[in-house]
Amino acid sequence: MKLLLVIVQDADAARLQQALVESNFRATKLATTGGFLREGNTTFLIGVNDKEVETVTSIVRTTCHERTQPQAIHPLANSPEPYFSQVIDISVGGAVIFVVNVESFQRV
Amino acid sequence: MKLLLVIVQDADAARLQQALVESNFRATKLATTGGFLREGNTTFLIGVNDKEVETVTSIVRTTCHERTQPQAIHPLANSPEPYFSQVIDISVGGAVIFVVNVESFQRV
Amino acid sequence: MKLLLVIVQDADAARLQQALVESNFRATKLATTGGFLREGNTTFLIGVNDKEVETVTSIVRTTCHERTQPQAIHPLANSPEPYFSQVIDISVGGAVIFVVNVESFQRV
Ligand SMILES: Nc1ncnc2c1ncn2[C@@H]1O[C@@H]2COP(=O)(O)O[C@H]3[C@@H](O)[C@H](n4cnc5c(N)ncnc54)O[C@@H]3COP(=O)(O)O[C@H]2[C@H]1O
Ligand SMILES: Nc1ncnc2c1ncn2[C@@H]1O[C@@H]2COP(=O)(O)O[C@H]3[C@@H](O)[C@H](n4cnc5c(N)ncnc54)O[C@@H]3COP(=O)(O)O[C@H]2[C@H]1O
Ligand SMILES: Nc1ncnc2c1ncn2[C@@H]1O[C@@H]2COP(=O)(O)O[C@H]3[C@@H](O)[C@H](n4cnc5c(N)ncnc54)O[C@@H]3COP(=O)(O)O[C@H]2[C@H]1O
Repeated sequence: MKLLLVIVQDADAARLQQALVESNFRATKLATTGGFLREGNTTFLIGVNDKEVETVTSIVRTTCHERTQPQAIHPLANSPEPYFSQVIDISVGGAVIFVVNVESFQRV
Repeated sequence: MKLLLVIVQDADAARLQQALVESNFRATKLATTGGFLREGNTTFLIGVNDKEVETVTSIVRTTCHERTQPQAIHPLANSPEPYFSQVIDISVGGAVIFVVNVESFQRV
Repeated sequence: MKLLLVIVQDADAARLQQALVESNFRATKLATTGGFLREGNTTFLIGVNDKEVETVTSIVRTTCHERTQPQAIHPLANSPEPYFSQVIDISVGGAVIFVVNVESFQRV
């Protein structure tokens, strides 16, 4: 058995949780904080059989992969510039996956 | 040394914490959420010597094992049925235990 | 790769987080509770290359080591004793470090 510790952005957490339930993978969710940005993020503990590690990793990649998203940037209200909103691509998502060996697992 | 990750229902957490202190086992508690029921539960991190894993597992089994509990079910207030409360058995408790190897442990 | 689980007092958490960022170590922070004192404490998850374990451990020792701190103890307001404040040494800080092996690590 392996235990995956998967750290994702809060914005992707609900989608990942839903995808794990639909694929019948059990998981436990922790509210955590990023060391660098000091923003809230989410850590999942996911215990799986050895041969299911690849399947869970690809579910994480599908729901949480790093991607660019168009975001409208509005000039400040009192700016002298003519009022053009700009659209730029910002990078969101991304996940970090640690796989740790589990020596024994039981339910009581 | 081994690190046990023990996931229990919130209702059993205080009793398990008390039992660990009385048996002189050190532990750290995390507030977590179940992936399926999306309800709050509790995860304990418990670092123990290799030969104490069985003792801690049996403390968890004694305080958090799955059991049935009688629960009164009251008919809805406006139900036409004559007013009988029923008592049915519901299943509560249960714990999940992961044991992970610790390569080194130190206190600074 | 190794995953360090580092449990520190809340009072030392911000200083440790800052020191890790300055040394370019990535980390994730969890709000946790001590099993014995039932007070809030902080657990860091820190994934590092095998040869960086010693460096991170010494950063933890420098920022969170157990130390004594002078603390003024004031006699109770209505005490008959002449009004002398005393200064005694109390012990603060201290950290617990678990090192666990990581079988695989990826970012998606
Ligand atoms: N080795 C490790 N051990 C434990 N936890 C780990 C980890 N690597 C990543 N994480 C966790 O995953 C979150 C996302 O990391 P990611 O590398 O995708 O995205 C990172 C990375 O792109 C950037 N970043 C982090 N540290 C940096 C640094 N020292 N210099 C430049 N950029 C940094 O900022 C993003 C957010 O970082 P933040 O710390 O807030 O949040 C991190 C942290 O909570
Ligand atoms: N796909 C599914 N289909 C049908 N029934 C399902 C199901 N997923 C979960 N359940 C049932 O719901 C209970 C609560 O699951 P939950 O995910 O909220 O809360 C879970 C979760 O937080 C954690 N857990 C269990 N197995 C895990 C694993 N392999 N990895 C990580 N966390 C796990 O322990 C808690 C209690 O688990 P437990 O197995 O005793 O009890 C489970 C199980 O009886
Ligand atoms: N049964 C007992 N009898 C007498 N004194 C006791 C005791 N249990 C704990 N203590 C003392 O109380 C301090 C706080 O323990 P607490 O469990 O609240 O907070 C702990 C706990 O959250 C965590 N921790 C320590 N050892 C652990 C272990 N083996 N497994 C999991 N968490 C551990 O690190 C925190 C600080 O631990 P630290 O050893 O530096 O400091 C401990 C220790 O000096």
